[in-house]
Amino acid sequence: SIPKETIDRLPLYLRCLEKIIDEGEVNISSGNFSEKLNLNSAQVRKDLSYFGDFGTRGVGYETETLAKQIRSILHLDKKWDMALAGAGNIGSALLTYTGFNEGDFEVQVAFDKDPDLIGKEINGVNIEDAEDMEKIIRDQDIKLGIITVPAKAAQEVADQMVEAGVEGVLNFAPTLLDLPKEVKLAQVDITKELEQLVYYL
Amino acid sequence: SIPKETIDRLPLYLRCLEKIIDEGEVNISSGNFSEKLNLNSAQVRKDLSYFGDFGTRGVGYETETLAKQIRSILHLDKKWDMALAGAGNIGSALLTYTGFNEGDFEVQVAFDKDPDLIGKEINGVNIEDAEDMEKIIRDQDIKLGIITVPAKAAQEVADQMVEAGVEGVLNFAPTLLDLPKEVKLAQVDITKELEQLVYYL
Ligand SMILES: NC(=O)c1ccc[n+]([C@@H]2O[C@H](COP(=O)([O-])OP(=O)(O)OC[C@H]3O[C@@H](n4cnc5c(N)ncnc54)[C@H](O)[C@@H]3O)[C@@H](O)[C@H]2O)c1
Ligand SMILES: NC(=O)c1ccc[n+]([C@@H]2O[C@H](COP(=O)([O-])OP(=O)(O)OC[C@H]3O[C@@H](n4cnc5c(N)ncnc54)[C@H](O)[C@@H]3O)[C@@H](O)[C@H]2O)c1
Repeated sequence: SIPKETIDRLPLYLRCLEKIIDEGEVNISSGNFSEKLNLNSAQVRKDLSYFGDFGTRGVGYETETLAKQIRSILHLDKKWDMALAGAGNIGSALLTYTGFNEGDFEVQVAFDKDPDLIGKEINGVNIEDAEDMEKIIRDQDIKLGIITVPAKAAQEVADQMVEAGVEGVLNFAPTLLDLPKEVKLAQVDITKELEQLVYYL
Repeated sequence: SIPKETIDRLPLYLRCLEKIIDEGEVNISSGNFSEKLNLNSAQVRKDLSYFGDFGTRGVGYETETLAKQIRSILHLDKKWDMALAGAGNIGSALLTYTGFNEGDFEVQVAFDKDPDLIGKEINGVNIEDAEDMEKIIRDQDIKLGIITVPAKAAQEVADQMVEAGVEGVLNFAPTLLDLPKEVKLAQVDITKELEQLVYYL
């Protein structure tokens, strides 16, 4: 079974490959590839060998094939619909984020409690009433939720998302969510990033 | 020397302690503390023992003292001024983020190229001309920079920040920055978080 560190590197490999493909490169040597990634080339070759891709001596890796392979491993060969709760400052910014497309992630619907926001549209995404969130998420079979509500509302919103069938949550609220273990959680914690950063200064 | 995993947990300990202090608790047992943190209590005691804090049998830890100690270890007993480059969607959201106060981080000034933004103020922070960024960062002796410009502008902005004396960079642009090794980098990569998340679904 593949080490977590390898899995964690794959999204970066994929992004780098997509750039290389954009530049018209059909092949890339592992030396060149690892240089672009700023990683040790033995590490890169080891990572890729877990997936049966050893490259070809003298030629390297076929960029399109490798990208396709990584997408498939990361379950990115399918489109992931997302629901966003809390269309405030950070929530509305996320609705304009172009980086989601890279991984075939797309916010399908947003929710808020504020009557001034409900019924509006941001970047083509409708803001629905938070009261209807569970029903809409279930009806649209959405598996990924983004939480950008104030900290004290986050746990309740998470519970509702899980109730509606969400299996993965990306949480921006600075609070530790309590979720069933089969629901995966990713936390974006900007203050923690800064605190860890300044420790080394 | 203290393991990185311990350092990485300290910001969470601090946040939890601040909540506990808010609730008026003067002491907390390691069992109670680890339960609130959702961590193994032996782990918590081991982490804190690196800093000479072994708690008191039967009493636990003094909340204020421990918080003060952790702040000091994390260099949060000082205020960290920050500069933000790129006052667009995500940049302007960050200017309203209340979570920065928790760690005594404060955005002092923002920069942009867009004449419609230059001269405006968001949440008390002035948006200055990106042309003046190096000078202003140097004059204000700012050591932390936040990068929220488009990917293709990120490297140049990072170079200018480093030139102006910045020692730590928090980068939101989806591109790998090339920085001198004495400059610390934290990357917020939302798409990578989502890609790592769905791997486990
Ligand atoms: N502003 C930032 O840059 C930033 C950065 C990182 C994390 N965060 C965190 O993200 C969260 C949102 O921050 P913000 O600055 O966008 O705040 P905000 O107040 O601008 O937005 C919060 C939104 O959530 C809505 N809301 C509240 N309860 C809700 C519920 N139960 N269901 C649906 N919507 C609900 C509010 O009406 C509001 O529109 C906070 O937890 C904050 O700490 C913000
Ligand atoms: N929107 C999001 O939620 C989000 C989330 C994660 C990461 N990001 C990343 O953050 C960056 C900004 O995204 P956005 O959606 O806010 O884009 P945006 O276009 O709304 O904002 C970018 C801002 O940067 C300014 N700018 C451009 N070059 C500059 C320079 N050299 N100096 C100073 N300012 C400059 C622009 O004038 C603009 O105001 C992008 O790299 C994006 O991929 C965005």
